[in-house]
Amino acid sequence: MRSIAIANQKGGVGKTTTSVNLAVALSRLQKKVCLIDLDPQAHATLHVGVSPTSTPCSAYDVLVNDQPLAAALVQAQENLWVVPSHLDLSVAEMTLAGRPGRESILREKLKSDPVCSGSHQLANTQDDKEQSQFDYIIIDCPPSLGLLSLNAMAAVDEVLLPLQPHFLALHGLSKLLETIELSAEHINPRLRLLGVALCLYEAGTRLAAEVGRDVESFFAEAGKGHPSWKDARVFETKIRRNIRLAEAPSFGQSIFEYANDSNGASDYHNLASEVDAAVLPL
Amino acid sequence: MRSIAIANQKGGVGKTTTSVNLAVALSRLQKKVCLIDLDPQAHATLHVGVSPTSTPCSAYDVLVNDQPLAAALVQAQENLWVVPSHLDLSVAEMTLAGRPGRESILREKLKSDPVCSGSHQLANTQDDKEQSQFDYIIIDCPPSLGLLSLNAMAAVDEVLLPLQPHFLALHGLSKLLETIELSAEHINPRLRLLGVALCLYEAGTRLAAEVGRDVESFFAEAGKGHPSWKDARVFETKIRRNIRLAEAPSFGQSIFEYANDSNGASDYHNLASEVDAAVLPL
Ligand SMILES: Nc1ncnc2c1ncn2[C@@H]1O[C@H](COP(=O)(O)OP(=O)(O)OP(=O)(O)O)[C@@H](O)[C@H]1O
Ligand SMILES: Nc1ncnc2c1ncn2[C@@H]1O[C@H](COP(=O)(O)OP(=O)(O)OP(=O)(O)O)[C@@H](O)[C@H]1O
Ligand SMILES: [Mg+2]
Ligand SMILES: [Mg+2]
Repeated sequence: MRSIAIANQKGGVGKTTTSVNLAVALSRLQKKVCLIDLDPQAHATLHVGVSPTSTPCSAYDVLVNDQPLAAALVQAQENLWVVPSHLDLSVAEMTLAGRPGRESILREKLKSDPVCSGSHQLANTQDDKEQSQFDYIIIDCPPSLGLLSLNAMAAVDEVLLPLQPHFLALHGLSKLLETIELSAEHINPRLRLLGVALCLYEAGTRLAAEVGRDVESFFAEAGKGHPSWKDARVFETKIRRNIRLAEAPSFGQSIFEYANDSNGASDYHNLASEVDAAVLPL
Repeated sequence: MRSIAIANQKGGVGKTTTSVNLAVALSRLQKKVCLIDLDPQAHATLHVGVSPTSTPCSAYDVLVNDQPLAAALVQAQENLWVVPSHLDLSVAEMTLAGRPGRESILREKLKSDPVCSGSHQLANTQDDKEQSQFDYIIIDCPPSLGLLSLNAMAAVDEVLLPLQPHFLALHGLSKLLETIELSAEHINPRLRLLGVALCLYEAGTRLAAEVGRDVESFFAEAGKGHPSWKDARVFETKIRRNIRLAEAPSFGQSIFEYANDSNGASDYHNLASEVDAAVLPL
């Protein structure tokens, strides 16, 4: 099983759009995917058509009220399950302040969950009693590096960093790499940056070309960097700006259900293939 | 003196771009402006050409280390002063957890500061000993509704809400209005939503037109809403998407220094005129 946190403290760079469309694209490659929404805005939850206020149990209950992960799982479509978010997550940081091991709550929940740890059958429909667990766990993070994002970093093996090729978005890269380093050293030695996905890419603008080049040369020369991110790559696939990607969430659909013939659908399909083929050196 | 928090928990909707370019536009209308950067990313600080790591005192010291506001003030250009941010602000929430009155620290600092409260001379240059104080305080907020944004809400009289006309950005509006209501009822009875500025506006897209109409009809019928936001307006000026606005921060310049003849410059000039002319009913 692979587990990937979609993280970047810069706001509005495409974290939710990437979490949802990557999760759905992988599920269409017949992978069983669990999407965990750790953002109190609950946008990934809405984007896959689940109402954050209608589910009895959410990511908040898993983190704060000691509920098992299985209690919060909702099937959104074939091969895709979601752990929905809840607005109360915005106070989780305060509620958990002072609780020892608060950064690793989600990791413990994943370890102790029969489905995530592989000892349980996951059925798509009543008749289909396949022997399987999740192939992928994808976690959508909020735009900060607080307790919720740290829980994601402690729980996964890989981080995927969506980056808008703008100056302000590039500026935060070093802070994020530092957080990955610190997480790898103190809370999760397995943690590695898988790669950077350029999102909201406006081909033809000088800014996108310049920032794209800056990021690529940074990682090409990163051989001397910290082990948690020196093997990271910039994905070949660039997610182009495409208004269909911004329209799809209002219908509670991924780009594949909403506009399967758009640039957005082909870009996220290609990114999913790249992610699925990517193997980090051990 | 007018004080305005630029707030929205949704990430990447144009808070920093609006804070900086509005502050500079007002300073060009010969208003004396103090821009306070409460976002740990320090993007507003960078955008006006101040290095967040080079100043001896920052917003973090004002909030956590009991420094007076005047100790952190840096003049960025004529008529514009900045209280720079610092990365440590990201832990301010944890550091201040449990401290009584932690939401009102910034308000107390503004009240006890001679310049902000009007009992002190503010000199643009050594020779120019004008009797004046700030005409405007503008506060850039991070993409969350935590302690930093609450400090801003407690300290100002008005909130300006930058909104990208996308579904995910519109979804968070009710949460932000609730936060303004609660702040007005519990920590700052003077607080009012001044208005919504549509940012990153892509004229010609159906999505922008639809979301723009939704927001306008929401506030047109808001007469029955809470007193803290029922008189809010949607500004006539729409800030159009314009790559120059995304290029300017990499030069540490506002849009007026970087590309004064661009759409971005005229949009922010027009927004500043509208803001300056706007008077909330008492
Ligand atoms: N490639 C794209 N083309 C056009 N619009 C996009 C694209 N990717 C994302 N968007 C839109 O841009 C906005 C920001 O994207 P998104 O919400 O996914 O970013 P985020 O990083 O998750 O934001 P936050 O920091 O608030 O969590 C959304 O309205 C989304 O619909
Ligand atoms: N009207 C515009 N046209 C083009 N680009 C813009 C415009 N407004 C902002 N941008 C760019 O879009 C990105 C997001 O804007 P900005 O950083 O101001 O949003 P924010 O709400 O402050 O983000 P955060 O939530 O991270 O604080 C930035 O890279 C900025 O340069
Ligand atoms: Mg998001
Ligand atoms: Mg900002």
